[in-house]
Amino acid sequence: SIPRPTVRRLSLYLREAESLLQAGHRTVSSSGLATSLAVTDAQVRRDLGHLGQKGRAGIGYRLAPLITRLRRALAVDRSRNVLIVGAGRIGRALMAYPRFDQRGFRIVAVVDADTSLVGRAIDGHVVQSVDQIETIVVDGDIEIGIVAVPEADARAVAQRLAACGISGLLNFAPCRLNVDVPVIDVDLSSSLEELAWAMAEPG
Amino acid sequence: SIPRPTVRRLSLYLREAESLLQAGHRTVSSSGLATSLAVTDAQVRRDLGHLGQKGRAGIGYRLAPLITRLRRALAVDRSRNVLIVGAGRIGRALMAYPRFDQRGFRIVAVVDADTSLVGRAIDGHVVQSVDQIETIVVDGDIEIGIVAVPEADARAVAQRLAACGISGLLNFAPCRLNVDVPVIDVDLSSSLEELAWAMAEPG
Ligand SMILES: NC(=O)c1ccc[n+]([C@@H]2O[C@H](COP(=O)([O-])OP(=O)(O)OC[C@H]3O[C@@H](n4cnc5c(N)ncnc54)[C@H](O)[C@@H]3O)[C@@H](O)[C@H]2O)c1
Ligand SMILES: NC(=O)c1ccc[n+]([C@@H]2O[C@H](COP(=O)([O-])OP(=O)(O)OC[C@H]3O[C@@H](n4cnc5c(N)ncnc54)[C@H](O)[C@@H]3O)[C@@H](O)[C@H]2O)c1
Repeated sequence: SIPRPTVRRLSLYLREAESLLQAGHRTVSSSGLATSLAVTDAQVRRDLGHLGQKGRAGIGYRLAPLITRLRRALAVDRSRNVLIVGAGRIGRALMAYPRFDQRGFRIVAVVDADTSLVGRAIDGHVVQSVDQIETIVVDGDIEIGIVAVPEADARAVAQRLAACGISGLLNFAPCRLNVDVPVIDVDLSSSLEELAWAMAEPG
Repeated sequence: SIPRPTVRRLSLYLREAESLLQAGHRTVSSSGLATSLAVTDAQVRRDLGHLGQKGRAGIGYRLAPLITRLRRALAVDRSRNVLIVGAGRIGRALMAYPRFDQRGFRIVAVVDADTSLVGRAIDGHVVQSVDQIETIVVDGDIEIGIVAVPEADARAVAQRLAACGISGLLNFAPCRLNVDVPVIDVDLSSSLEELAWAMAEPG
């Protein structure tokens, strides 16, 4: 099993490899990956070595097979259906972002408890009622739920999603969801803290 | 200098310690911190040992001094002024979030290039013109800029912010900003990738 910090690096290598391929490159060196991602050359070689990828001297790694291998390691080599719960500010910022689809996370439904939002089309998605969660998750073959509701409602929403068989949750609410499925908490103030620390670092 | 994965853990310990203190606790054990954050007990003791914090057998760590020490290590022991560039979907989700202020990141100004937004009050912030960036950063003693504009505009915005002395950038646009100040890139699709990997893990 891959440790979490390694997963973060693999995700960065994948993004970089995909943008190089899109720009017309066919290979990349470990030092090329290292400099653009602020990791050491040796770290890149160790991470990719674990995946059975060996760079060839003078040529580096061929991008197309590297991308395929990274997508498999990160378990994103197939698309997954996603439901957003909460069509508020965060929900709308996510609904409008085309890159999720490109990376294999297809937003297929959006629900809200506010009846005045239900039935409205926002950025190409028609908001449905939160009462339909069970039917939507099962009929829509939805694997991931995004919790974008106020803190007071988040646990109840999460428990409902877990109860109808969702496989994982991305949580924006600033509280722990206490459910049996994997949860990734998004906390943008941690990103600001990481920035404050980077600003305080010498050099 | 603290390695970046350690910074992420320290930020989690700080959040946990603060919510325990708010709930009326006065101490926490290393295993208490470890279980709620999915790290090992030994990792907690090593991390906090680096900061000179020693838990006392049977009692653990006293929360108040632990919080003070963590805030100092993360360089968040004082408040910083923040400017949001882009009052669109992402910008509005950030403007409305009260926790940034609680964690020492005060959103003091919001600017946009869209003249129909300039002068409008949104969630307690009056949107100003992007033409005023230089004056706002200098007069407002702003240290951090949040880049919440479309990808095509992001680099120019970042260069302008760096040129007028901003100390760090939080970037939402899906591109590298290439500026001389520290940048943290927020990429929510990486969080989804981390979730997909956690869903694929056994156990
Ligand atoms: N982690 C971060 O850095 C960060 C940043 C901003 C906001 N947030 C959090 O994200 C969450 C969403 O924030 P927002 O600004 O989008 O809030 P918002 O108020 O703009 O939107 C919330 C939406 O959820 C809907 N809702 C409420 N209860 C519901 C329920 N039981 N089922 C379905 N829908 C329900 C509301 O009708 C509303 O449309 C909040 O918990 C907020 O604290 C986190
Ligand atoms: N990283 C992620 O996971 C993620 C998720 C969603 C969106 N995004 C990105 O975040 C950014 C913002 O997205 P959004 O949905 O809020 O976009 P949006 O279109 O809703 O808002 C963008 C705002 O920026 C303003 N703007 C444009 N050029 C400007 C300039 N030069 N100076 C000042 N303001 C300017 C626009 O007038 C608009 O109000 C985009 O780059 C988007 O790709 C990232």
